[in-house]
Amino acid sequence: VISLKNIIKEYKLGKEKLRVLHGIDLEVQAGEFVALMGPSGSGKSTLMNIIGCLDIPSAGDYILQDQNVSKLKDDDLAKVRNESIGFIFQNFNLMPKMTALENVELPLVYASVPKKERKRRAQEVLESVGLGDRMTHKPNELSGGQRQRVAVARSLVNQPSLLLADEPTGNLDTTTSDEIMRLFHQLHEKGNTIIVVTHEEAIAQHAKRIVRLIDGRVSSDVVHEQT
Amino acid sequence: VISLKNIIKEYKLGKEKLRVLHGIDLEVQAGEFVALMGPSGSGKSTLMNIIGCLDIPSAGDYILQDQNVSKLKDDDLAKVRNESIGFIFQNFNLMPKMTALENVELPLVYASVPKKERKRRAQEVLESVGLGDRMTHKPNELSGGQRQRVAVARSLVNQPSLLLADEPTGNLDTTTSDEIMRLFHQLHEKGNTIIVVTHEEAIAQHAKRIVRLIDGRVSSDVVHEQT
Ligand SMILES: Nc1ncnc2c1ncn2[C@@H]1O[C@H](COP(=O)(O)OP(=O)(O)OP(=O)(O)O)[C@@H](O)[C@H]1O
Ligand SMILES: Nc1ncnc2c1ncn2[C@@H]1O[C@H](COP(=O)(O)OP(=O)(O)OP(=O)(O)O)[C@@H](O)[C@H]1O
Ligand SMILES: [Mg+2]
Ligand SMILES: [Mg+2]
Repeated sequence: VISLKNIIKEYKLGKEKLRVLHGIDLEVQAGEFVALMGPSGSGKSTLMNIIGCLDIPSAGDYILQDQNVSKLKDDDLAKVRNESIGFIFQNFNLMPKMTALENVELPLVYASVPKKERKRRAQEVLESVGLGDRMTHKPNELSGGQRQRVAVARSLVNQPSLLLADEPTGNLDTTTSDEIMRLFHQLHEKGNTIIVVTHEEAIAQHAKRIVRLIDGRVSSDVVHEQT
Repeated sequence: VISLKNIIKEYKLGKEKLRVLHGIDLEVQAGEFVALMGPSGSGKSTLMNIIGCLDIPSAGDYILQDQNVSKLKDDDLAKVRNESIGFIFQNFNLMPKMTALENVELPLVYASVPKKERKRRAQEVLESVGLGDRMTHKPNELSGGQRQRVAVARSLVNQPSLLLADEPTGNLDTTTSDEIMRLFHQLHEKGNTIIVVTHEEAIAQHAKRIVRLIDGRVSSDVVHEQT
């Protein structure tokens, strides 16, 4: 479902160019559960943003669900994103003036889901991440881990066929992390594809395959036996 | 150095009041290294903000370095904060328009350190967290873990007598986390006091004492043997 070929990403800094992805080749089949790991600054979030159609590579090809994404116009790109991709950002990116409930309803608004049903579905997924009693709080009235869980809930509410999770448990205790991973497994068991960036080996073990980046290159790509 | 007595914190939400700290009693001696743990939403950041003079309790007394902080005026409170407290926020709170270097220089600006020396000291601590080649980047030109390390560097540059670190390694791989903890130990060995909030038992083990919160109350407070 994902085919990245020789993906290069550079940033301009003044007169200089900083290359952060050095020709990434990566294929992910529909239904896979992949963990993406690597040191801080190695390019994981940059790669996730390209996969999630939030950023464009400087060079290389990205084929998503048989469409060459680099050839799509902005409107079509946004359509692909909203319909089939769920994204959990490393810094959450919640709407500060909306409540937790309104934040989680947002993908359903884009999908034109009727008001009553989207409220019910948003409430349901917020309860599944333990925030049933925090739905009316705005982000600045929530703890760090609660904001993270709102971001998780928002990504799951549309049951996306491709879930991209950038450090989804960094601010969570073990019990709460396990609950999040259980929701990921539920989504995966329905045939959906998951890519999770994590620094924690314990979280990576939930995936069937671990891709490691070092300095913007794939250093290893291993399918492992799950216990 | 820290004496909290019956600390209560409540928030107004519409007509209702939400109590998040239910009478915390806590004493920390000068030179201690304490880990603060507990489930997401249990009140750790709220307590840290009160300890760091960034927030005022709804009730109770807070004596810091023999001063009753609740009796201080804003100016004196700010003075205490800037002179003796280093704070690492859970969401970093970096100045978005400043470079990494300028962000780290900020506490030295408040301390009236001359320009040349503060640049030298800021560079030194940025190199110690592995960001020697990222000093001119602004926060939006840095990875999540790099921003976290700028926040760490900023908290250490003034060698504070009290370091308050709220989840300082949540976005970091193990190697980088270890480097951060080594810097904390260096500060601690000079006789300074450290309180670190963490979800990771491995990080908590660096401290000599672990205080656990559940639902805004201290559930346990244990000094442990270090290996
Ligand atoms: N401004 C606010 N208004 C209302 N409730 C708030 C506000 N700020 C925080 N809270 C609530 O206070 C409780 C404690 O928040 P706090 O940030 O201290 O938790 P925490 O232990 O740091 O959690 P985490 O591990 O997720 O960071 C949470 O349940 C949160 O919803
Ligand atoms: N806008 C930008 N301009 C210049 N450099 C950038 C920009 N955004 C990111 N970078 C650099 O790109 C590199 C990769 O960043 P990225 O966010 O992908 O890392 P990461 O692997 O997600 O790290 P972390 O684990 O710390 O989140 C970093 O070294 C960062 O400094
Ligand atoms: Mg990242
Ligand atoms: Mg917190």
